[in-house]
Amino acid sequence: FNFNFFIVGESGLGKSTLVNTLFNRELYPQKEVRDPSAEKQTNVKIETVSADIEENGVKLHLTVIDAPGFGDAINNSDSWEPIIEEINSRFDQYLEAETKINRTTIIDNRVHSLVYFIEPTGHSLKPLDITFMKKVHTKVNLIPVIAKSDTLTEEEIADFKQRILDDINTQGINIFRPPTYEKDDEETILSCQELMSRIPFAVVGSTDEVSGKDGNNVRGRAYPWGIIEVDNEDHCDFVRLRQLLIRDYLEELRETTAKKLYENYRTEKLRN
Amino acid sequence: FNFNFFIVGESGLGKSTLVNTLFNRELYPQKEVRDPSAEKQTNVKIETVSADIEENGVKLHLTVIDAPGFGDAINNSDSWEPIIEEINSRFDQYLEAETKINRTTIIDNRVHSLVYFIEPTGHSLKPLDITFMKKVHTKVNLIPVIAKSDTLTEEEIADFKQRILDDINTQGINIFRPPTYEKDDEETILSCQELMSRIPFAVVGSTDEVSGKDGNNVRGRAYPWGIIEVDNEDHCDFVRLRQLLIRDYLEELRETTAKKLYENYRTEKLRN
Ligand SMILES: Nc1nc2c(ncn2[C@@H]2O[C@H](COP(=O)(O)OP(=O)(O)O)[C@@H](O)[C@H]2O)c(=O)[nH]1
Ligand SMILES: Nc1nc2c(ncn2[C@@H]2O[C@H](COP(=O)(O)OP(=O)(O)O)[C@@H](O)[C@H]2O)c(=O)[nH]1
Repeated sequence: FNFNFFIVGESGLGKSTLVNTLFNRELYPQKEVRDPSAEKQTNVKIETVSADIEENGVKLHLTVIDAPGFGDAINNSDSWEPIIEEINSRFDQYLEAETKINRTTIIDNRVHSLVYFIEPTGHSLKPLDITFMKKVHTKVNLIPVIAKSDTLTEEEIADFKQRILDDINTQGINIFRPPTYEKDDEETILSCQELMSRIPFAVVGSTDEVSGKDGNNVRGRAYPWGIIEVDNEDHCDFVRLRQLLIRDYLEELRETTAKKLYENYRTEKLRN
Repeated sequence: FNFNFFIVGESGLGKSTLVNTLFNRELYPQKEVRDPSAEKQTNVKIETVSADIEENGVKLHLTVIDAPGFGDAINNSDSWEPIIEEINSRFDQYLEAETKINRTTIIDNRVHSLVYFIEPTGHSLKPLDITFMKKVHTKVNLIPVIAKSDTLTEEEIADFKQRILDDINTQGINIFRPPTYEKDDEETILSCQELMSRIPFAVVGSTDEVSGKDGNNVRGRAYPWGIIEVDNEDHCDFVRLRQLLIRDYLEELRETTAKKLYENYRTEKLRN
């Protein structure tokens, strides 16, 4: 079945690298060196890349939607428009398919999740972050992450996460939180709370292999002063993001999109 | 005598920390946690902080000028205006003082250098970087630096520096380069070339003390995977920036401002 997610954030926040790390493959090829005399791109384009993958023995048709140019211009007013339009048009596609006589094989192209990359300034959310998230949080399962979190010390990450959550609460932004159910056992509930406590995830991405501290090859980034290991939970929350986005809550993300976000969109649309 | 320099760059690039690190004192106090419901600042303010310090046995009246809000709004068009105005008004102040009868004690408040902080995206210069630098490079000694360079591996820094220099050359941006003189001895020339070869400097700032690899206390940042030492030349170019800005070329910066940049401004102004 289809799983579609949007990644949004300004250029250079490690988005392509993170997607490649999540699926352990080069979905996004190494960027070619651009001609310095070429015009810097300043409008927002929508691009998609798809792949058939297998996760937990489940075959998925994965689509990653990207919006290069977002946040990169001198004037970013309305830079969210092409993104909102893409989310809406995928809802419209589904709406139209639902009205056909033969509905048995509707292809679900709706956006099941939007991962928003926050620049690791160490301060708090920027005006663009807040405006963007408020524009999309009623249409998608919003998962904000702290990009390139190896820029921040453990203490800075803890403070930054707190300030981001304060901003999110003050601004009334809805972010996706893994649901717990009454029938869940103790262990599942605890694991879900542990996951929730780390939101927004501080992520690091890398498809390069480096020698980890146990001497074996691990995915990470090698600096002169040390090696950060992407899959090491003491180094960053990459494993948590993978757990939320792909391993444990894929079904929840698709279901919330279908039953809540899409239905709200449909009601709103048919009313107007 | 006076030494005045401007630091410019978007919020969260470690500017206050770097200034504190350069002079080894809290010129910029620790930022207080702002109320999340407070409006995010979106206009550019000009702020100055001064201190009397001693460098190489020379007493300096140091002034650091800062432009908080630059690059932080959704729409940053014309965000450079307050900065250009500040540079111009300091030239005007000097111009006016020069025309007075008693000129023996003119106070030099002109901007002797502008350090521009480049976000460590790893890609190339952003439209705002290029536009800003082109607006100021004929008025100040421009020193671009790669902010928070501990975000990048050694290889990424080398590539990024190359792309930045390509952009700077393509766009015809003039950056300050330490001059060599015919009378210089071999060692000075080599040391100057070595300094030039590292431009733009990849800087890291910290006033925190951490245990360096020799066990002694050094200024740095402690991560779970290692400790970066600010004064270690294998870790970053902080020492080089300090050398360029304060230790070896302070006189050159003041002189170029007085004899070349100010004179150009004055000629331009008197002509119109
Ligand atoms: N410090 C750090 N750098 C990263 C990380 N992920 C990617 N990078 C580097 O950041 C640069 C930009 O990455 P890229 O994935 O192209 O960013 P994008 O423009 O958002 O797609 C490259 O030099 C990457 O190697 C990360 O988690 N931490
Ligand atoms: N990774 C890294 N973080 C830094 C560096 N310098 C400062 N920081 C951190 O970045 C955050 C913002 O620093 P600050 O000096 O306030 O930035 P400013 O907004 O540009 O003045 C703080 O959490 C600092 O501890 C650096 O060189 N590298």
